[in-house]
This record gives sequence, structure tokens and C-alpha cells, in this order.
Amino acid sequence: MDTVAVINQKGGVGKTTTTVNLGVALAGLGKSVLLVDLDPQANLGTHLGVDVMDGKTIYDVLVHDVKLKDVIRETPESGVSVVPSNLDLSAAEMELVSMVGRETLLRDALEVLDKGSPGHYDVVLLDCPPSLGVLTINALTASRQVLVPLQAEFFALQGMAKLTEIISLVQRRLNPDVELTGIVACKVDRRTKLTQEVLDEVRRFFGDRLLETVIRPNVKLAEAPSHGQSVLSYAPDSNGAVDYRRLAREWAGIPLET
Amino acid sequence: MDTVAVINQKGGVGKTTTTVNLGVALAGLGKSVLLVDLDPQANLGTHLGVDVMDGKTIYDVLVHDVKLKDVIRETPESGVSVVPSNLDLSAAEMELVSMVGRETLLRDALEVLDKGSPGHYDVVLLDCPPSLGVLTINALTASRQVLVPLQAEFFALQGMAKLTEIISLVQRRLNPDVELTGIVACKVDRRTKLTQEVLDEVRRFFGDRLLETVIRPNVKLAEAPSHGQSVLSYAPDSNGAVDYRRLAREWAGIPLET
Ligand SMILES: Nc1ncnc2c1ncn2[C@@H]1O[C@H](COP(=O)(O)OP(=O)(O)OP(=O)(O)O)[C@@H](O)[C@H]1O
Ligand SMILES: Nc1ncnc2c1ncn2[C@@H]1O[C@H](COP(=O)(O)OP(=O)(O)OP(=O)(O)O)[C@@H](O)[C@H]1O
Ligand SMILES: [Mg+2]
Ligand SMILES: [Mg+2]
Repeated sequence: MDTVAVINQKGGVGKTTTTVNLGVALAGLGKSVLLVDLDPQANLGTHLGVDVMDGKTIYDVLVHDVKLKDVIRETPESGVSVVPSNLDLSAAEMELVSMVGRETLLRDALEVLDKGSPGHYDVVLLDCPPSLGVLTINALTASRQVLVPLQAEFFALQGMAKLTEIISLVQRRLNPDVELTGIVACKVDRRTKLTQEVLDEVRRFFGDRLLETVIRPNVKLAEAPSHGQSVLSYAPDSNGAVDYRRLAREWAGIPLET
Repeated sequence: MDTVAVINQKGGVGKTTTTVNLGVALAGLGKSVLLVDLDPQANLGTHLGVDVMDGKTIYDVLVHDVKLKDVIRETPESGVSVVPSNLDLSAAEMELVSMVGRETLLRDALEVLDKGSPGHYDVVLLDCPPSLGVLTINALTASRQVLVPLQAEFFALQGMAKLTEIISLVQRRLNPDVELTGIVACKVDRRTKLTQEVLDEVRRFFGDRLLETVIRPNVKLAEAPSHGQSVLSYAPDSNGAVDYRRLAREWAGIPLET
């Protein structure tokens, strides 16, 4: 079971959009995929039409010791299941802070899931909130890989410096296996000067961890959530669908088509 | 001293961009303006060329009882001063949680500032992080007005429901004077269907609290931070500058030009 944390404390860069569409595209390559929403905004569940107001969620797993297998929901996308969050999760940040072992709650819950049904899920993607608090630390402690969606904006570089600092802190103290595996540039409009400048800087610092695939701006990506679908189902021939299928191949190590 | 919290837990919608450019535009109308950064990302200070790695910040005010007047920095924009944050502020969320009176620290610090130099600042804008944690609660407790930058996206409406819930919670328990005064639509591209649908919904729920002025997408707004300036200084004739000057007039109750 490969667990990947999708993280960037900068808001609105495409974390949820990437978690949903990369997840569905990986399922399209035959992988069995679990998506976990760690963001109190609960956008991931809503994006796939899951009712986040009803039933148990990740909140119950972290705070009330409910098992992950009892909160997993099916989605309209075949091969993709979801653990929704709900708005109570923002209270969880405060509740978790004083709990012993607060940083390893998610890791332990995923271990129980994997032991209970070994090999059931090939890939687990963790959608993180736009912060570096205890929920994001839980994701880093539970993952071996980190995927960073990045918008080519001026603030991106300042954010990356802090994020790499936090990742190495977690590596030293909680999870020696976690590492920043890839950065995917989102909403990339190659025509603007600022975009090229920022991507050149990111490539200078991170080398080939900046993935080859970029995600172009595409209104179908913004429309798909209101239909409760991934872009791959909502508009399979759109730029958004093409880009996320390509990202899935690159992430899975399959040679890219031209 | 009018204190306004600029809030939206949805990330990347234009909170920092609005705080900086509305602030500078209000100074252009003759007001003396203080901008306070409550976001650990520290984007506000960076946007105005302030060195956030050096010297004391809002972190010291909230956690070490330093006075606000000792952390205020001047900026290149006349009539605008800034209280920067720094990356340590993300640790503050955890440190503050167990402190008594943790929600009123900012209100008390602003009261001391106002008593020390009455009438020195006409307007204080508080730039909030993309979350509803203890820093945002501090902003709501310290303010009478709330300005919500909103991107016309599917997730916007779900977020507004939770935000109005939190505002009424703070009204009941901590600050009876706080209210949602205005919503400003940012990055509005009137040509897309999704945009019109979302703005129609927002107008249905919030009526004339949805401000008349909208902020159009404008690359100058994204470029200005890399020059350490507001868009009003960087590109005074751009759509971004025109829109934020108009927003300032609407916010200050000055009749709008055509
Ligand atoms: N490539 C793209 N083209 C067009 N719109 C996009 C693209 N990627 C994301 N979006 C839209 O941009 C907005 C922000 O994306 P998203 O919500 O996925 O970001 P996020 O990083 O998860 O935000 P948050 O920090 O609030 O969790 C959404 O409205 C989404 O539909
Ligand atoms: N009207 C606009 N046109 C073009 N770009 C914009 C506009 N408003 C904001 N931006 C850009 O969009 C990005 C997000 O804006 P900003 O950082 O102000 O949002 P935020 O809500 O403060 O984000 P966070 O939730 O991370 O604090 C920035 O790169 C900014 O330069
Ligand atoms: Mg998200
Ligand atoms: Mg901001």
C-alpha cells in the first residue's frame, strides 16, 4: 500500500483537484485507490458527490478511535473509495493537540486497515488542508511519498522553503521514510513571464522532482465538482483529463506518450 | 479605529491581495492604515517588501506579550504600516490553544495600541490564514467588520455556510459587535457560466452584502508582490488598480464613479 500525502500550505493551488483526478486516473490504470480527506473544508467528498453531513468521517477515526474500514464510502468512480472529512475536523486540531501520540493516529489507523485487508488498496492519497498543523503532520507521518501541487506564483517559493523544513523535521522525529517525491505545477499558463520565472526557480532547487507533466488551466476542472465527478468522467477529452491521465502515467512510472 | 477581519478559510481566494491593495487604496483616500498579518505563511509582509525573517512579529505579541507598537514596520506605501508575521506563527496555534483567554489576545493588544496613541490609525485590516483556528478566532474577536474575499467556485458556497456559523458563534460567546459586512468577488471572469451561477447564489443568500465592486483577473495583481509593492504603485492604470480603488470608495461609503 503506497501512501502519498498531497500537501501545500499555500491555499487554492489545486490539492483537492489533484487528489481526486490523479486518484481516478490511477484507478484507470488498474490500481485500487483510497482517497482520504484531512481538510475540515470537506471539499474532497463533495467533489465526488459524497454526503459529508451524514455518517462517520475521518474525525471519528482520529478522535473517537473508530476504524477506517467503517468510514470508507464508495464513489461513482470505479476503483476509487473515499474517507470523507467533515466540518467538525477543525475542532479536531484543538482536541488532538493535547493527546499523547497525536501525530501517529493516522499512521496507526492505516496500518490496521492494511493488516485487516492486505493489498486491498494499491494507493492511498491524503488530501491535506492549507496549513502545517497537526492534521498535515499526521499525513507526513503516515506517508512515504509527498506530492506537492504548486501554482507558479510569487508566494510559491517562500512556501516551499518552509514545507521542506517541516518535511525534514518529520523525517528526523517521526518518519524516516517520508520524502518529497514530486512537485506538479498546476494552472500553468506558459505564456506569462511570472510563470516561467517561478518554474525555473523551482527546477533550480528541486531538479527532476519537478514533474514533467504540467496541469493547464481548464474550466472543466472547475466545473467537474458541481457534477460530483472527476474531470475524467465529466469531460474525458478536455485538457484537464488529458493532463491528469498523463500525470498518472508519470507517477506510476509508465513511459509517457509524446 | 475601525478593525476589519479579512477572512475566508478557502485557500487562494485573494485575502492577502485584498488586504494589501484595499489598504493602500484606503490610504490613498487619506486614511491612516495598519495591516496585520495573522497568517504563518507571512505573505503580507513579503508582498510589501518587509523582511519577515528578522525582528519581532505578531508571534511575539501573541505569545510573548510584546506590545504591538514595538513590532510595527513602515512600508514603501505612504500612510500604510504593517505588523508582519513569521513562520513560527504556525507553532503559535498549538501554543495558544492551552493559554487562558487565548481568543482575546489580539483584541487586548489592539486596545493597548489605540489607548496609547488614540486616533493614530483610522483602519486596521487583519489578513487571516486559510483556516478557522485560533488565529482567525482572534481576528473575529478583535473586529466589528468582516470582509470576505470570495472566488466564484463551486466550493465557495459550502465554505460560506461554515464561515457564517463560526461568525455567529463568536458573536454569541466573544464579541457581540462582529458582523459579516461585505463579500468581495475576486478573480471574477464574468464570461464563465460557473461564475454567474455562484454569484447569483451568493446574492440570493447575502443580498447587498455582496459588494457591487468585483475584482477582475489581472496579471499585474500577481506580479506586484515580486516587486514589493501594491498594484496601485506597481501598475496604477491596470484593471487591478482601478478595481481596488473602486472597492476602497465603496467600502468607505463614497459614491462610486460610473
Ligand atoms: N488546472 C485548473 N484549471 C482551472 N481551475 C482549476 C485547476 N485546478 C484547480 N482549479 C480550481 O481552482 C480552485 C482551487 O483548487 P483546489 O480547491 O483543488 O485547491 P486546494 O489547494 O485544494 O485549495 P485549499 O487550499 O482551499 O484546500 C478550485 O475552484 C478548482 O476547481
Ligand atoms: N484578481 C486577481 N487576478 C490575478 N491574480 C490574482 C488576483 N487576486 C489574487 N491573485 C493571485 O492569486 C494568488 C492567490 O491570492 P492570495 O495569495 O491573495 O490569496 P489568499 O486567499 O491570501 O491565499 P491563502 O489562502 O494561501 O492565504 C496569488 O498568487 C495572487 O497574486
Ligand atoms: Mg483542498
Ligand atoms: Mg493569504
